[in-house]
Amino acid sequence: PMRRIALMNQKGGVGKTTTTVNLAAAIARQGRSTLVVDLDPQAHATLHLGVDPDDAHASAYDLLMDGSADPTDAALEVSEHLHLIPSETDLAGAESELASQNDRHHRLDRVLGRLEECYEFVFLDCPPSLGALTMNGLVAAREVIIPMQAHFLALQGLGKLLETVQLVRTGLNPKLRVSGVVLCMHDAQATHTREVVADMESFFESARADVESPWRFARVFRPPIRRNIKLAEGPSFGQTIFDYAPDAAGAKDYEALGAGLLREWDRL
Amino acid sequence: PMRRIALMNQKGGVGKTTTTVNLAAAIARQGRSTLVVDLDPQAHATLHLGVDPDDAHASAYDLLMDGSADPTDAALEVSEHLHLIPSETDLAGAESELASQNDRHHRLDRVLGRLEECYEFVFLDCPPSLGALTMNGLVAAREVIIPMQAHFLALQGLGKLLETVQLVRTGLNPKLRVSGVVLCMHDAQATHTREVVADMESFFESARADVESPWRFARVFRPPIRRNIKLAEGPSFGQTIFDYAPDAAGAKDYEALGAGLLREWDRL
Ligand SMILES: Nc1ncnc2c1ncn2[C@@H]1O[C@H](COP(=O)(O)OP(=O)(O)OP(=O)(O)O)[C@@H](O)[C@H]1O
Ligand SMILES: Nc1ncnc2c1ncn2[C@@H]1O[C@H](COP(=O)(O)OP(=O)(O)OP(=O)(O)O)[C@@H](O)[C@H]1O
Ligand SMILES: [Mg+2]
Ligand SMILES: [Mg+2]
Repeated sequence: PMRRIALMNQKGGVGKTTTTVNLAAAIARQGRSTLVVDLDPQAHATLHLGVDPDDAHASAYDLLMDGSADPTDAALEVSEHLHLIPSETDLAGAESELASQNDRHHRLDRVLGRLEECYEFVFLDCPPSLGALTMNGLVAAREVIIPMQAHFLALQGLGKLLETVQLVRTGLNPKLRVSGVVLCMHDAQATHTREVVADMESFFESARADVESPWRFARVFRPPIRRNIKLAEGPSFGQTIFDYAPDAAGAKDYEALGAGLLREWDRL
Repeated sequence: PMRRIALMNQKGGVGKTTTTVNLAAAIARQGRSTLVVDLDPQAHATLHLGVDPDDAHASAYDLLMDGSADPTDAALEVSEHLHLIPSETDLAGAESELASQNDRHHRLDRVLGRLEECYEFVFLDCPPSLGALTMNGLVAAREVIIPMQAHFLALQGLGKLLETVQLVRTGLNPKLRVSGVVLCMHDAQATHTREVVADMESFFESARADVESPWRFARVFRPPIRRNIKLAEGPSFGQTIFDYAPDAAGAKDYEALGAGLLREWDRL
């Protein structure tokens, strides 16, 4: 069945979009059919993949607001095995427009249900908040990957985030689990990096025995994604790291991360 | 009169909180009475200043939801000339709770009106969105400072941001203007930095003659704030850069930025 992965973290600028785009691209380069859904009104995943949100004829917004819209019509081919359902500016209005509707958190789940035969992997890029758009991502997803930095303050935010996953799992989406953490903008030399990573790993370790825990099998994925200026430059040219700077450290790291995740997903 | 400055950018992780905290601290160290208001449910400015949001007895949330609450009661002394109105987790609920109220964007403006005699400078740390909390910040502020990186994609977001300032100025707060941009996590060696900064400066230059433009007198502030690991570590210990690493490049940059802004503010 189609794997549905939400890249989620309510903290801003932690690498959600950079990871959605480059991890999806890494998986697609292995010949696996992949869809990216841009759930952020800022439309950075859309721009990162070389699409102008103002040009797109149908978007994630249209699909969320109009249950009868055709998702295959909204999906754009970005490269051979990589498709995109783009965001647009109107998506900012969706948070309040959805607020009054009963089924407001289930819209995307229904959309993805209609795409089950089309893709092996769907990656959902969430905005930096816990509002209706991220909730749609969490109800539509089956697993959550959390991009974050190895800073102590980031661990604080992790607690709140996991609480939200727990709430969604209990109330709305019993299949939801946390697969793990991608360490972004990683600086192995910084004073507290090793300590913070060790904290994260022992936190997940202590959940192994808890049959009820949504992060029972979560872990810190390897390799960490090192800070690499090329990763920050690619988006401005609408290119993934594999097109912009295929020899850069950022390309190696996302390729290795993708390969490791694929091995695991194919085993399960 | 009390200067009210919103640190605003809907893009996540661009340095809003780091700039709010360290710029306010730099101004306070010059002996000028300064208040920070943490408008972000993530409460990172609060944590950065060494305050546990769960301990605070009154918060920005209480003041926004209860017009009769006493703002001087919510303000905590962080250091000699620096006070904080902290955030708390409940602030996340404020976006939807405020949604149905008529005066929902004016709450903070009223709160600050009651503090006119108490502080020379108020810095408002906004969340990474254009929702009710940021709107309260923009209606309460008289000037906007935009923290951002010198990347081409960041220029895209700038357009949307300025459009929002224009809307607020026309509809809700005619006194609002953009003072300028703080370049955060600056890497002078990156390929496109100089070009992007030049783009920004010529954009503001072209607004000089436009009497109606909210960014008519906006500029790129100097110095840029260089990327400095110490700035990322301080928050985890609840310390500004001036306590955590007073000799670090980050301390020098924020001190120089603060001194330059003070000179300008005192002239006007
Ligand atoms: N490994 C890295 N090395 C260098 N820069 C990076 C790296 N990962 C991300 N960046 C840059 O950091 C910034 C934030 O990354 P990104 O936009 O992916 O975060 P985000 O979590 O999606 O942000 P938002 O919360 O706004 O959606 C971007 O400018 C991006 O190009
Ligand atoms: N000059 C700098 N050098 C190194 N790290 C920095 C610098 N400025 C900010 N950071 C780090 O970058 C991350 C994002 O900064 P910050 O939290 O200030 O951004 P923000 O815009 O407030 O984010 P949000 O959108 O989530 O509110 C933080 O981990 C911070 O410590
Ligand atoms: Mg993003
Ligand atoms: Mg912040």
